[in-house]
Amino acid sequence: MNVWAIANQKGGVGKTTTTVSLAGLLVELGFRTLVVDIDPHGSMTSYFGMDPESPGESVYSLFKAASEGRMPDPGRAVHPTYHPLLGLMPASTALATLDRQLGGRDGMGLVLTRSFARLASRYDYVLIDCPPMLGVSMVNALAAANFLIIPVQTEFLALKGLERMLRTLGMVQRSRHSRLDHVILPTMYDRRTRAAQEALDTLNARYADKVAPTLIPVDTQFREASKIGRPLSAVVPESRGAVAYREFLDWLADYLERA
Amino acid sequence: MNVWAIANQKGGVGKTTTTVSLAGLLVELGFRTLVVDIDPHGSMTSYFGMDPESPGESVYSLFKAASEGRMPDPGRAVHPTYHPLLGLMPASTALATLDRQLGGRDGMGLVLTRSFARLASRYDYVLIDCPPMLGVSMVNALAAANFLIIPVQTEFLALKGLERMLRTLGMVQRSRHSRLDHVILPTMYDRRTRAAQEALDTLNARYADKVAPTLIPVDTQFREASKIGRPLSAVVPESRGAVAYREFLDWLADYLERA
Ligand SMILES: Nc1ncnc2c1ncn2[C@@H]1O[C@H](COP(=O)(O)OP(=O)(O)OP(=O)(O)O)[C@@H](O)[C@H]1O
Ligand SMILES: Nc1ncnc2c1ncn2[C@@H]1O[C@H](COP(=O)(O)OP(=O)(O)OP(=O)(O)O)[C@@H](O)[C@H]1O
Ligand SMILES: [Mg+2]
Ligand SMILES: [Mg+2]
Repeated sequence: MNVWAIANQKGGVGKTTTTVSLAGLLVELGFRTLVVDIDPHGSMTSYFGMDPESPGESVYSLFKAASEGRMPDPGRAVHPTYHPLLGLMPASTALATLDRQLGGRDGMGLVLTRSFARLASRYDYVLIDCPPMLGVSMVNALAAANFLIIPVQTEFLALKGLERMLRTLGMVQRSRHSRLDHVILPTMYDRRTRAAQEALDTLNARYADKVAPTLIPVDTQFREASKIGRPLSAVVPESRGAVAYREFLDWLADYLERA
Repeated sequence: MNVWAIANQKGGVGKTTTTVSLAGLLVELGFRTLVVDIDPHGSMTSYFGMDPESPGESVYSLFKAASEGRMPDPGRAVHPTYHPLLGLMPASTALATLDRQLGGRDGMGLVLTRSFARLASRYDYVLIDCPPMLGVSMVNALAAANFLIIPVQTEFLALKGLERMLRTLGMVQRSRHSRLDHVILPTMYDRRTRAAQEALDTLNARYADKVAPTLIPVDTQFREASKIGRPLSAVVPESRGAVAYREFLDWLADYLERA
């Protein structure tokens, strides 16, 4: 089972959009896919029409059960979506209290890893949409993942955030004694602005072999798709955004095959 | 002294851009202004050329000192910027550990309030740039502020986030037994997309008198300005973005005068 974390501590760079877009393409290809929302804000949960204020069984229930020494079937926290091959593990706003409740406790870094191990026979891909901050849930996601996708907006401030994300990644890898391969995905590329081109040049100069060859362009249709609650590829299959994510997924599948 | 918090738990809606833009305009008008970065990600700190990994005295030092029972002069955490009337209290990445360290303790909700009281004679305006999450630092900011600006991207997902932000505001007001007036500022308005217009109509229908009459349009020059580390009004004074923030500030000054 492939477990991909989509993370960047900078806000608004396209994490949720990337998770939803890739999941939409994977189910079109016939893969059983689970999307997991660990952001207390619950953007992806809202995207698919559920309410993070009252999701029922959610990612939070897994943490709460673990803190009480229980380990219920994680499948109970999976809800159906618009597509038969796509399951959603929703976020709950209660996730915002995790750090205060569990931050100091040992052994809470593997709750997601253990949950996904029990779901391994049911899914081909698990995609985790991370919040724009470092905390218990993000550390869990990086521990559970076998690959990391870092969306980065092609602009100056976002590059600063990337250095921090990569330092965090280094920290988690050292404590886990394992390597987590990653790729940097340039998003919201606006070819009309000089700043975007300069940011891209800086990305390629500094991180060369880690930057995906595919750019995700600015495409206003993403906003339309989020209103309908479907991935863009399911709404406008030939839109610039959908085509770009398809190209990225093709490249990524090939990259992981060769790795 | 006016203390404005710029907050929204949704990421990437223009909080930092709004804080920097308003501060740039206030110093042009001759007001002594302090910008405070409480986001562990430190976007505004980076924007003004400082490094949130090693800022020296910062917002974090105030919290750390308070947790040790000390209360040094908060002025030591203020650093100079490009403009003589503008001071910056930088973020530190260590802010990310605040919730784990202080979350459960009492009396840590008024650290910023007490610090700003000691700076009251030195500044006319204090603007607080908040992180995209609810935690100790955001609760502090809402307690210290006498007005709240909520930037909201004009798109579907962002509207979901707004309901959550207003619920949070209600919670903090009840625990403080005081009202914190607020305004909703529509940002990144892209007149080319239907989704933006629909989102705006929904905002005005649901929150009518709380929505600022000024829209902040999409303006790619914001990215150029962030690369230079100056507010847009200092770089391209007649740009659409700078003009819009000037109109918003005029309206806000009048609104607060009448309130
Ligand atoms: N390529 C794109 N072109 C245009 N708009 C985009 C693109 N990608 C994302 N968006 C829009 O930008 C906004 C932010 O995207 P998104 O919510 O996916 O970011 P995020 O990193 O998940 O944010 P958060 O930090 O809050 O979790 C959304 O309104 C989304 O529709
Ligand atoms: N009106 C606008 N037009 C175009 N781009 C904008 C506008 N406002 C902000 N931006 C850009 O959008 C990105 C996100 O803005 P900003 O960093 O201010 O959001 P934020 O809410 O502070 O994000 P975070 O949640 O990470 O703190 C930045 O690249 C910024 O330059
Ligand atoms: Mg998101
Ligand atoms: Mg910000």
